[in-house]
Amino acid sequence: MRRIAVMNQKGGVGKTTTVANLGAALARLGRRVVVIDMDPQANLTLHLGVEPGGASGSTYTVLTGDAPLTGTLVATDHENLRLAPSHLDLAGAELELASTIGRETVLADAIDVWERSSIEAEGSEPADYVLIDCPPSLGLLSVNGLVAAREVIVALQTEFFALQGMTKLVEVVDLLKRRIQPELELTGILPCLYDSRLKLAREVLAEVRKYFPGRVFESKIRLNVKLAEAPSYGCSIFEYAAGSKGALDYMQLARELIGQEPES
Amino acid sequence: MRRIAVMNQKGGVGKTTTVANLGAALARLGRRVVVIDMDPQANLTLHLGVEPGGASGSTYTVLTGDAPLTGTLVATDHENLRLAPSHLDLAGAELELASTIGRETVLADAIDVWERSSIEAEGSEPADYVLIDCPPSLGLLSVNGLVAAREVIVALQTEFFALQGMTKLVEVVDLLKRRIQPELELTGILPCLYDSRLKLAREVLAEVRKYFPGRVFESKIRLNVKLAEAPSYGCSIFEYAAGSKGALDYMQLARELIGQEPES
Ligand SMILES: Nc1ncnc2c1ncn2[C@@H]1O[C@H](COP(=O)(O)OP(=O)(O)OP(=O)(O)O)[C@@H](O)[C@H]1O
Ligand SMILES: Nc1ncnc2c1ncn2[C@@H]1O[C@H](COP(=O)(O)OP(=O)(O)OP(=O)(O)O)[C@@H](O)[C@H]1O
Ligand SMILES: [Mg+2]
Ligand SMILES: [Mg+2]
Repeated sequence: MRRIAVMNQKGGVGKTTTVANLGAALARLGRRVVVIDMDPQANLTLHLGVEPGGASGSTYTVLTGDAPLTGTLVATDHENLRLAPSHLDLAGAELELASTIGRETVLADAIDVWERSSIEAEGSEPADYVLIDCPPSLGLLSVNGLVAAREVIVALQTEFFALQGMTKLVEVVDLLKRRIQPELELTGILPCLYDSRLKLAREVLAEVRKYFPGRVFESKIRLNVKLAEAPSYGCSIFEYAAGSKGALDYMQLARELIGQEPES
Repeated sequence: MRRIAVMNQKGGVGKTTTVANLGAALARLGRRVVVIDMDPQANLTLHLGVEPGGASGSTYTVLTGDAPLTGTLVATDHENLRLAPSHLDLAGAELELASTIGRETVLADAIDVWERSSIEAEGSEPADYVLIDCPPSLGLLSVNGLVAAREVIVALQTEFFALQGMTKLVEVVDLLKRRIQPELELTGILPCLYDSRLKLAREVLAEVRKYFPGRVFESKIRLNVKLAEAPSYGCSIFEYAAGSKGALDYMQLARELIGQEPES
């Protein structure tokens, strides 16, 4: 079971759009996918057409220890794709967790319990991919997302501020790897909202490739208004505009990720 | 002295770009402006060409009570425009402040002391406009920014997720007004990154005007790549591309704000 956090403390760079559509693409390719919404704004939950804060619990109840992860997973309209929805109360979780022992590993522990109990009860892992959507900060919610993951995809808008934040982000990932989660690896940097007509975008992409050689995905997610329209219909890009650039780009990214899977 | 927080918990909607360029526009129109960077990512500080975490202190030292606001203000290349720079340590301030008495009003108190001591020492207010750039969250840093302000400008990207967050944002502003800062008013909602060619943008703008009648600025900030290029040169849009749509739009916004000033 691959566990991947999609991260960037810079806001509005394509994190939620990536988790929703990469998740849907992997699900269409037959992988069993669970996406986890760690953002109090519940954008991922809304994107997939689920009402935040429903009866069955949320990532908030997982973090407070009130419910196991299994109890919070809801089906989406997409086959093979389940969601651990967010809840507005999640905004208070950072302060509530502040004095908890092992506050950085609460989500990781919940995923471990879920995985272990599935293997014991059914003899198999509960999913092939777990994708975690992080809020735009380096607070406890994002740290929980990173520590629960084994891999990180950095969503990167190809603009100045987003590039500036990269150094700090890589520092934080290295620190968490050294101190808490030795298996954590930067799987790749994903150019998002990419408009090749803009000199700024081409220059930033060239800079990132120079500073992080070999760590930038071949796939790029091009700027495509269909990706911004799909969330208002509560569905992924594949249901909303299957032939669009956005659908092609996220499907290509899914194939690139699958290509990295160890030979089973 | 007008105190205005530029706010939106949704990330990447144009908050920093607005504080930097609106501040520069007001300064060019002869107003004495101070901009305050409350984001640990220090994007506003970088935008104005200042190195974050310099010797003279930062918003972090103001929040921890180690330095008065006056000691942290630095000049920028723009006449009439001073900055209270950010510092990476600001990321830890939310947890550090968590158990402080009156944790929501630390910045407000610092601004009050600065204003009062200027009136006593020089017989006049220290500035005409104070603009506060908030990080993309509803945590203590943003709350301090809102409580320190008397007015709020909501930067709004005209897309689905940004629109969704508006209800929560207005709730928080109302709550702070009732409980802590009775003078807090929503001055206006500012359409940012606006591309009138996109149906999504036109529809979202129409929705916002319907739900918040009379509270949307006449001025709109159009999508303009020059606004995204200027930060990498450490200057406002007026030094980088004075004839651009971005420069025209922020100058128009500054005039609209000045037009709201009570007859002096
Ligand atoms: N490739 C794309 N083309 C066009 N629009 C996009 C694309 N990717 C994302 N968007 C839109 O851009 C905005 C920002 O994307 P998104 O919300 O996914 O970013 P985020 O990093 O999750 O933001 P936050 O930091 O607030 O969580 C959204 O309105 C989204 O619909
Ligand atoms: N009107 C505009 N036209 C084109 N690009 C813009 C415009 N306004 C902002 N940008 C660019 O869009 C990105 C997001 O803007 P900005 O960083 O100001 O938003 P923010 O709300 O401050 O983000 P955060 O939530 O991360 O603090 C930046 O790369 C910025 O340069
Ligand atoms: Mg998001
Ligand atoms: Mg900003």
